[in-house]
Amino acid sequence: MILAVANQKGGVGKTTTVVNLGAYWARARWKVLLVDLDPQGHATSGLGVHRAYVRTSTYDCLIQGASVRQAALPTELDGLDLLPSSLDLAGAEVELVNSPGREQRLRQALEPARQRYDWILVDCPPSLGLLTVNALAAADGVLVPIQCEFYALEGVAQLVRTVEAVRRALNPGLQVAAVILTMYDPRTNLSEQVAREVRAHFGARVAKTVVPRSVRLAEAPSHGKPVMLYDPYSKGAQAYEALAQELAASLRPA
Amino acid sequence: MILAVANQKGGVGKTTTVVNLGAYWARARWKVLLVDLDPQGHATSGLGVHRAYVRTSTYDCLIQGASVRQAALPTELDGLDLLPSSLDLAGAEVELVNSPGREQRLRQALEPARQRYDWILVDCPPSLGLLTVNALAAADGVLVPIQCEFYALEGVAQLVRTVEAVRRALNPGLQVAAVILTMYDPRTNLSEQVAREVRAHFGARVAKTVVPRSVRLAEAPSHGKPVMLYDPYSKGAQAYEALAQELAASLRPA
Ligand SMILES: Nc1ncnc2c1ncn2[C@@H]1O[C@H](COP(=O)(O)OP(=O)(O)OP(=O)(O)O)[C@@H](O)[C@H]1O
Ligand SMILES: Nc1ncnc2c1ncn2[C@@H]1O[C@H](COP(=O)(O)OP(=O)(O)OP(=O)(O)O)[C@@H](O)[C@H]1O
Ligand SMILES: [Mg+2]
Ligand SMILES: [Mg+2]
Repeated sequence: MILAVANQKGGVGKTTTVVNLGAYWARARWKVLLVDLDPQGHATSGLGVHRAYVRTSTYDCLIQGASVRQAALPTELDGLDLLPSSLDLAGAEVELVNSPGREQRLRQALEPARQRYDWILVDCPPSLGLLTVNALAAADGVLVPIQCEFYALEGVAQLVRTVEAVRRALNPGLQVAAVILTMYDPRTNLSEQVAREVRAHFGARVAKTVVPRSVRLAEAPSHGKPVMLYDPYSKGAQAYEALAQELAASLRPA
Repeated sequence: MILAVANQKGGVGKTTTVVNLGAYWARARWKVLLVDLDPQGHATSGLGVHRAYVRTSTYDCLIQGASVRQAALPTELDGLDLLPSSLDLAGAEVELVNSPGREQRLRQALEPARQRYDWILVDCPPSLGLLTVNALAAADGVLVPIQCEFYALEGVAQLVRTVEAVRRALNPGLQVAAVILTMYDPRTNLSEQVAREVRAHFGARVAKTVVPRSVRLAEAPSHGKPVMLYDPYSKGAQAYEALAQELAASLRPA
């Protein structure tokens, strides 16, 4: 199953969700591929891979037609592979603008990899440009992390409109698979207010597991590790472990 | 003076810096224009302006050659005007790609407004695309908010390279005017570690005023107000008041 993790609002926990969901699914013996589609390359660095050593990257798959098999790197975790980002990804959107089938490049690159992986998680950049559209065209579902802060709901209507446009024009099966509440801080009214509004909007599609604000989640990437390997007993780690179980049950019925 | 507030990393406090610096400068009797160049429109909504009521926007200035005088809106604060964002801004980058002088559109639009405002602050989207390049081509200096978290330093080298490329090709006077540490949390080692690294990198360009993590800053936009009007005695408000004084002294020598 291919899942795009998208929200054009910056800093809401897209990369943190991709890296940590991927890690817990790999530990549960699924085969997982993380695709770093963000020119910032934070999923790549958050797993301890230094961009300077990357040979073939997501850029090569999109623009040069390289295969996932050539580009995918193993990580510290058995069963978790990474399609790394590279600096030239920043130029991909402009390069794709005038090329034929520009929205379907990622879909074509990931097609052969579907058999080899149970989950393919795509980390999107904070925009609704051609890279995110490529992810939506390739995906079976979208995971939408929403930070429990005011601006959270502002942009979601735009994201949902984009998902619907991609469903109509490029990918008829595309759905919002789950909305994930992140950085929930029980000490503030703001978090609870936003959580209530998001549930009113999305109903059952909001994951029951809420990810709390937890500094261990912010520290783990500086050690190049998912939080599971950095501090598995932290609140943040336990939340992503529970989220991995919840989504595996709801998105892949037995 | 025109300042672009830019960092392609999402959620680092760009909009919060634009809205709150602008508010304190307006209270100190400067004439201030905020330019919302982000299709998300958070500077616009954070000031209580509903995008549905916006007639002329930043998009019209960029693409249709509308003047700032036509598009700028007054706000609750005397001396603080806003050039609002609109949804069509999301399409501006693709529309600009093949048009002549595509990087200089904002500079042309803001030129006549320079006489009427002491400070023009441009809120950039979380990317280094054509909208941000337009802001850098128009600006005298760049303010770079950096969140005190691991990924903070990752992208800054790319941002600095982009600033240098714009300085060489489009805007010889452009400099990094100040680096601002945001969301500093004294309870964690991570914040202090990142702050130390940022100061080692940027030396004296790092503002002495550090903005702490403060939930009142996150709550203020849900009331459509800068924190100065929402909770002026909060830590976040006091930090932006001190930052406004510090930058006014260092960037506009008497
Ligand atoms: N639940 C959490 N608690 C505390 N910090 C968190 C949490 N989730 C993420 N973070 C931290 O917040 C910052 C933003 O998270 P992250 O980078 O995952 O967001 P993103 O949506 O991928 O950002 P971008 O839009 O730039 O791609 C990072 O420094 C991350 O370590
Ligand atoms: N010092 C702070 N303390 C606590 N919360 C903050 C602080 N500064 C900003 N915030 C909150 O963090 C979130 C991100 O801030 P903001 O939207 O200003 O960042 P941004 O860089 O403009 O994001 P984007 O990349 O999406 O444009 C917002 O919900 C904001 O209210
Ligand atoms: Mg990210
Ligand atoms: Mg912003």
